[in-house]
Amino acid sequence: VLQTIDLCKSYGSGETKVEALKNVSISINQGEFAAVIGPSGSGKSTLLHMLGGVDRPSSGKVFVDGVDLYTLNENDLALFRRRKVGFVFQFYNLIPVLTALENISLPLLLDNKKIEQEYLDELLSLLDLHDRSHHLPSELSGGQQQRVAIGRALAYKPAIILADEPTGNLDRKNSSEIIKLLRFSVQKYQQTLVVITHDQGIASLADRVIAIEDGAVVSNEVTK
Amino acid sequence: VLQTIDLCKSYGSGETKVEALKNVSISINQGEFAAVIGPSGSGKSTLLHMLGGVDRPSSGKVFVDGVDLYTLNENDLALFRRRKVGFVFQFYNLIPVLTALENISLPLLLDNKKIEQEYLDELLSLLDLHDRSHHLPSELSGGQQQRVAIGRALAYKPAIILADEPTGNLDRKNSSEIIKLLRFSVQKYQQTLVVITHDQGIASLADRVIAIEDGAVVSNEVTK
Ligand SMILES: Nc1ncnc2c1ncn2[C@@H]1O[C@H](COP(=O)(O)OP(=O)(O)OP(=O)(O)O)[C@@H](O)[C@H]1O
Ligand SMILES: Nc1ncnc2c1ncn2[C@@H]1O[C@H](COP(=O)(O)OP(=O)(O)OP(=O)(O)O)[C@@H](O)[C@H]1O
Ligand SMILES: [Mg+2]
Ligand SMILES: [Mg+2]
Repeated sequence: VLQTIDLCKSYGSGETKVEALKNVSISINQGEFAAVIGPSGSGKSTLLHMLGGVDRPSSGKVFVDGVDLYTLNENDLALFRRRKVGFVFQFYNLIPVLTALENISLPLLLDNKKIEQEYLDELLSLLDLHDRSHHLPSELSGGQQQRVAIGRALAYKPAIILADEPTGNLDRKNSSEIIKLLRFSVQKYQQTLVVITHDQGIASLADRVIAIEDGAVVSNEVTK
Repeated sequence: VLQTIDLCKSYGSGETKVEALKNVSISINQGEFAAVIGPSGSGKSTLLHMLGGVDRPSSGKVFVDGVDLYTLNENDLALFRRRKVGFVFQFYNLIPVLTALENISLPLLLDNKKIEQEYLDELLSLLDLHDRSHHLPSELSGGQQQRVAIGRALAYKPAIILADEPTGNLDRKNSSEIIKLLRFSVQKYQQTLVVITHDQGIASLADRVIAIEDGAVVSNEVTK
């Protein structure tokens, strides 16, 4: 369902030119939970942005369900991002003037979709955010903001969930609750999940582990 | 050197009123490495903001080297923050239009202080940022931005270092390098270090571990 062929991405030019991804060719199957691991600065977030249609590659191809993503026009790419992909960014990117509940509902609001109140209530309690749903991001702790970002990625029940360090700011108990929620959602709604993590415990739960160093894939193992 | 007496902090009013800290009385000695642990939303960042003069308490006292911090006027409080405290915020708060090197030098630039080139070079290599020193925050990975934030906190060789999850976005290798650097700096320059962390490994290195739940201190143990 997700495939890259000789994917390259470089940033800047001259003195600050950086080759973030070098000929990355991977494929992730429908319904799989894939973990992406690697040192800081190795290209993990860059890869996730390419898979999610957030940033254009320098060269190479990205296929999602057989569609060559970067041949789509801006409009279709935006629709793909909104309807097919739930993204948890490494730094959340919550909208500061919207409450926790509004941030979570945003993908649905943008598409004039009806909000399934029951599902949203379920998400709020699984994320332990019921008593913070009317708070703005600036009125939430770091971990609470991270959980709002996860809620927003799940709200639309997207086919693909891309999560960049979804438990980086969470304690052990919250971390395992979040991973349980992601795996539960993936099984219940037949989704495909890609998670960047530094946490060995989380990587060990994945069906596939992709290791990246200095922009290149150094291993891609199916674990189960 | 750091002491709080019946420290309380509440946010908001009416429906969203939250008591983030409830009568917190702790003391941390000169040269100590104290770890603060607790679940997400328990009040850790709030406590660190009170210790660092970043946000005023609702009631109670904070003493730093015998000075009653919140009796100082705004000017003196700002000087205290700039000269005495190195702060690593949970979300970095780097200045987007300044390069990595400029962000690190900022506390010195603000005070018209001469920059010790040798010390800065040492910091850049210990933080593995030499080849990223001219990048803007938006041209850095998550972990690289975190390391810039740590460099900025150390640049002034402040008496007190307050770090909020300084390794949350770092892999195992980078995390242990950072903690090694912080402990090395604390010993070399006789500093006092307070670190919020979810990482048991880091907490086990501390001289003192303070556990917080729901705004209250539940334990405060000297481990060495
Ligand atoms: N400006 C604010 N308005 C209302 N509530 C707030 C505000 N800032 C923080 N809070 C609340 O105060 C409590 C403590 O927040 P704090 O940021 O200190 O938690 P924390 O222990 O650092 O959590 P984390 O590990 O998730 O970063 C949280 O429940 C949070 O929702
Ligand atoms: N806009 C940019 N301009 C220049 N270089 C960039 C830019 N964005 C990222 N980089 C560089 O590309 C490399 C890969 O960055 P990326 O964010 O993908 O790393 P990462 O594996 O997610 O790291 P981390 O674990 O620290 O988040 C890094 O070395 C970074 O400095
Ligand atoms: Mg990253
Ligand atoms: Mg916090």
